[in-house]
Amino acid sequence: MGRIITIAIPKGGVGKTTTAVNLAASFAAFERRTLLIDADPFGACSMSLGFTPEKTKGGLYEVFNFVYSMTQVIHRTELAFLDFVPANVKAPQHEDRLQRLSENRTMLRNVLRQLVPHYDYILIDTPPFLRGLTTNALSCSDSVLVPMKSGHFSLEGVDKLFRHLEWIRETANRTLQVEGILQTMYEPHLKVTEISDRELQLRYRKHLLRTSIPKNTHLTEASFYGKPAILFNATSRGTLGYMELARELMGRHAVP
Amino acid sequence: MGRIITIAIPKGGVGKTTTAVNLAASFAAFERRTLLIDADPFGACSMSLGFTPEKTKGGLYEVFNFVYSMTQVIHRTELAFLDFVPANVKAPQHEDRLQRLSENRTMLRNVLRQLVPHYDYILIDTPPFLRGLTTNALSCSDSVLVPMKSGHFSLEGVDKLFRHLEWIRETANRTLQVEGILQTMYEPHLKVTEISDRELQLRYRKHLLRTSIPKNTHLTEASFYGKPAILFNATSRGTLGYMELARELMGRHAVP
Ligand SMILES: Nc1ncnc2c1ncn2[C@@H]1O[C@H](COP(=O)(O)OP(=O)(O)OP(=O)(O)O)[C@@H](O)[C@H]1O
Ligand SMILES: Nc1ncnc2c1ncn2[C@@H]1O[C@H](COP(=O)(O)OP(=O)(O)OP(=O)(O)O)[C@@H](O)[C@H]1O
Ligand SMILES: [Mg+2]
Ligand SMILES: [Mg+2]
Repeated sequence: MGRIITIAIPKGGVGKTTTAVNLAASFAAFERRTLLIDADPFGACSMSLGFTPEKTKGGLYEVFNFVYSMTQVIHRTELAFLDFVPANVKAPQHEDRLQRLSENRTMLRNVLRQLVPHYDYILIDTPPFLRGLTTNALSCSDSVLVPMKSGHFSLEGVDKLFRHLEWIRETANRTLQVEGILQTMYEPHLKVTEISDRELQLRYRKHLLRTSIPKNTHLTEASFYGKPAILFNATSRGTLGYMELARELMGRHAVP
Repeated sequence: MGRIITIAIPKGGVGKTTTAVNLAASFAAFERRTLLIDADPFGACSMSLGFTPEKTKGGLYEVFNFVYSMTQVIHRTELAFLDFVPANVKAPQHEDRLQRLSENRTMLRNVLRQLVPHYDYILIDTPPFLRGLTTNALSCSDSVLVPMKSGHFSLEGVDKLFRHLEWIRETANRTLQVEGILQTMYEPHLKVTEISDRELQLRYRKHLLRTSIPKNTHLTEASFYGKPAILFNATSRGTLGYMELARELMGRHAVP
């Protein structure tokens, strides 16, 4: 059914990459054909899946430069149902170049078109700012998934994102939906969690996902070993959290 | 003595802003005349110090647009020895404009020149990417302070930053020093902490600061109340960590 979901929020370090990687792995574990695309020049998705430079035949960088087609940079992963397109930005000059090329807001839409029939889910990880690659991804997605961790800055990031979504809908993607707001690195019983929960209930209740991902060091540990959590520790609370998230989202996408 | 310190690493959410704000507050508590500059369009420093739009007379945005001088956008804070220049980027179009203006790498150097005699420390908070404002800040700083939290991505961020510093030294700022690498949100006894510690000792031993900031929820709580940690909870482990950091740095800057 080719549902394209962008993972985005213009705040750093709230679990965008961890969510993109582990949600993709969870969909794949449920035998949904899944493609993960790293649209963040930082390349953290590659690190999370063990894609060192030697294992990388090319990525989004080459595609945006018309050197390779998208099909040529699709990599198989250790999970049968998960494919991966790296960012493959190997130098600061390449990052500048990719940012400039992504000013063309239809770049990603054009190259994804042919892929959509081949996958049930296409997930796109993005950098912690809205312009360029993130706007590109949002412009061609069916929905956006918004991770956030408890705290004042995260809430401000959610606000900023939602204002940006209004502009995206007006100018590029009228039907862009919100998959939901996902609370990550969740630590119950803290005052900051209580304050954040209250704010989310007040202002974003209808978008708040039932699933929240607990703070769980195994999720960080897995990335040191270049494996998604499900292959590193199948029963950690972090792994189970993302499986739960996949179930919640698939439940809403079920064909009637 | 006007030491300009940029707080930077191209990885999100590792405590750049929390460090900029609370180190600045700690220097001020030690009666060093301190200026904090928010060079991140996100505006998290403003949030951390309680500077709502009504309390903001202008900021870096106006200065880069030649609407105000730096002196006109210096704000007093609740701490006698701490002044503050907000980013004051109020709209996405303003963010694009500020990024374009900051392609001129000497912008910040030019406007800081007159301020240097008036302060002992000038701290600059930056966004989680290297180009634009961060390069501007690094090009005119005496040193860079590099926060990181345990994890594979943070270590990669340190590597990326150090490569960028080489380029900065060659092209814009020959004498740029490394103030040090600061471990933040530190949680002893975790496997990921052990792996990160080992990697830092192996590759960055001479840059690793003695002080590390413990994971401490009061630091996040303080930002909800628009106060630096020292005014919110003077004895929390987070507050004491940043006072300790200020002592360690001042000890090295002591006039012989
Ligand atoms: N549920 C969790 N529990 C514990 N640690 C987590 C959890 N989720 C993510 N982390 C860790 O927090 C750090 C930041 O996460 P991540 O890099 O996924 O955030 P991000 O939003 O993609 O950051 P950036 O904005 O820099 O791209 C990583 O080291 C990651 O391993
Ligand atoms: N020592 C700590 N203990 C607990 N929480 C912390 C600590 N330091 C920072 N935090 C919290 O972690 C979150 C991220 O910190 P912060 O915003 O300072 O990072 P950053 O590097 O400036 O992020 P960005 O890259 O988005 O600018 C904030 O909510 C902050 O309150
Ligand atoms: Mg990321
Ligand atoms: Mg910040």
